[in-house]
Amino acid sequence: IIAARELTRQYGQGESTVHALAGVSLDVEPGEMVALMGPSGSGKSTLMQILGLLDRPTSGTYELRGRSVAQIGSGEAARLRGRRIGFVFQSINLLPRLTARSNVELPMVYARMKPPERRVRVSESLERLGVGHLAHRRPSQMSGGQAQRVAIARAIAPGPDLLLADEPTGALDRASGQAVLAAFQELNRDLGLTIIVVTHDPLVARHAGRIVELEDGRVVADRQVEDR
Amino acid sequence: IIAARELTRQYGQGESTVHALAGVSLDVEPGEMVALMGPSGSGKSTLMQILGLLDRPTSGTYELRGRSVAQIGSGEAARLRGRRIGFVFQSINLLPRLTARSNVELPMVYARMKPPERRVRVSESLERLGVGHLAHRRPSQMSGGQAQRVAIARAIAPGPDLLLADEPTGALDRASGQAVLAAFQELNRDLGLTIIVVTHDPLVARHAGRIVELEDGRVVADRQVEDR
Ligand SMILES: Nc1ncnc2c1ncn2[C@@H]1O[C@H](COP(=O)(O)OP(=O)(O)OP(=O)(O)O)[C@@H](O)[C@H]1O
Ligand SMILES: Nc1ncnc2c1ncn2[C@@H]1O[C@H](COP(=O)(O)OP(=O)(O)OP(=O)(O)O)[C@@H](O)[C@H]1O
Ligand SMILES: [Mg+2]
Ligand SMILES: [Mg+2]
Repeated sequence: IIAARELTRQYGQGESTVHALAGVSLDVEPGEMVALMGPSGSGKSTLMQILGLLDRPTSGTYELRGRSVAQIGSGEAARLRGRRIGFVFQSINLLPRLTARSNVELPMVYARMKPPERRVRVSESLERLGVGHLAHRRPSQMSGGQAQRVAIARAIAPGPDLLLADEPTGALDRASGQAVLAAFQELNRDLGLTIIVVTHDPLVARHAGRIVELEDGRVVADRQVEDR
Repeated sequence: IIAARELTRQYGQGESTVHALAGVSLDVEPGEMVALMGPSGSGKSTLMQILGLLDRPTSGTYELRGRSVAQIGSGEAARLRGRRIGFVFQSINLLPRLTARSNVELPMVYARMKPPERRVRVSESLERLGVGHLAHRRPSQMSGGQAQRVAIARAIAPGPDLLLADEPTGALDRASGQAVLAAFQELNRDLGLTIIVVTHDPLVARHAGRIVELEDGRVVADRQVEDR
């Protein structure tokens, strides 16, 4: 589903150039669950943004479902992001003036899904993440972990086939984090959802089928794990 | 340094009242390091905001250094927050248009600290958190963990005697998290800095002298720990 070769991403120019990615290659098969790990600043969020069509690489190639993203225009990228790619941001990124349910609904509105189907998906995903009772709250009226779970609901509600989750359990206690992980595993096993999750949490990593480690913008390890 | 009795905090009214805190009492001696733990939504951030003079309780009393906060006006509260209380927010909360160094400097500007002293403290605190090389970057030009460390630098730079850190290692890998913890312990032991840290990380909790657990807005456990 993902075939990336020699991705680089630079910020700035000349002496102050930051090489956030310095040649990352990665293949992900449909139905895999991959944990992406590495030190702070190693390029994980940068890689996730490129994979999720939120950013373009400076050089290198990326094929999503066999199609080179260089040929995907911004309109089509937006539709893909709304319907087929779920993205959980490291900084949560809920719209502060919208309720939880409106925040979850928004990508499906952009994807032109019909209102009855949207409504069902909003309730189901909020319930699944244990925050159904917060549907009418705004982000400022929720705890950090509650907001994070609303952001996860937003990513899975449209029924994507690729979920990119950047530190989805960072603000969660053990129990809530395990519940999120259980939801991910359920979607992975029952619906074949391909998942790439950035995490510092060894518990999350243990449940993935494979661990990819970044350091200084490069892949330094890529191994299968059997502890499931 | 902290003497809180029967703190309550309600949001909303009537049927939809949320009891974020339902009677929390807590004493903290100078020089203690306390880990505050509990499930998502249990009231940790709400309690931290009241202790840090960012919010007032609905009822109950809070004495900070022997003085009832009911008698502290907003001007004085602002000065205390700028100089004597360091606060690390769960959502980081850096000002997006300012550089890292300006973000760190701001509370000291409000506290009317002189420029030469401010500048030294800015550099030292950024260096201590391993992000000195990012002084001129804006928050959007940093990784999540780098931004979190800048927020921690901002909290410790003025040399407060009380540090309130709400999930300061949530976005950090193991190594960076341990470095932050080491910095906290150093300040606690060498300077007697009183620290209350909200955490889900058992590693952080093990290094505190005491663990306080919240559930549904109440203290359900308060115990000393010896594993240091
Ligand atoms: N403005 C508000 N209006 C209504 N309810 C609120 C508001 N702010 C917070 N709450 C509720 O108060 C409760 C306590 O929130 P708080 O942020 O203190 O939890 P927390 O323990 O910090 O959780 P987390 O670990 O997820 O950060 C939660 O149930 C939250 O939904
Ligand atoms: N706009 C920018 N300008 C300059 N440098 C940038 C910019 N955005 C990111 N960086 C740098 O790129 C590098 C990789 O950042 P990235 O956010 O991908 O790291 P990360 O692995 O997600 O880190 P963390 O675990 O802390 O979230 C970092 O060194 C960061 O400072
Ligand atoms: Mg990141
Ligand atoms: Mg909180």
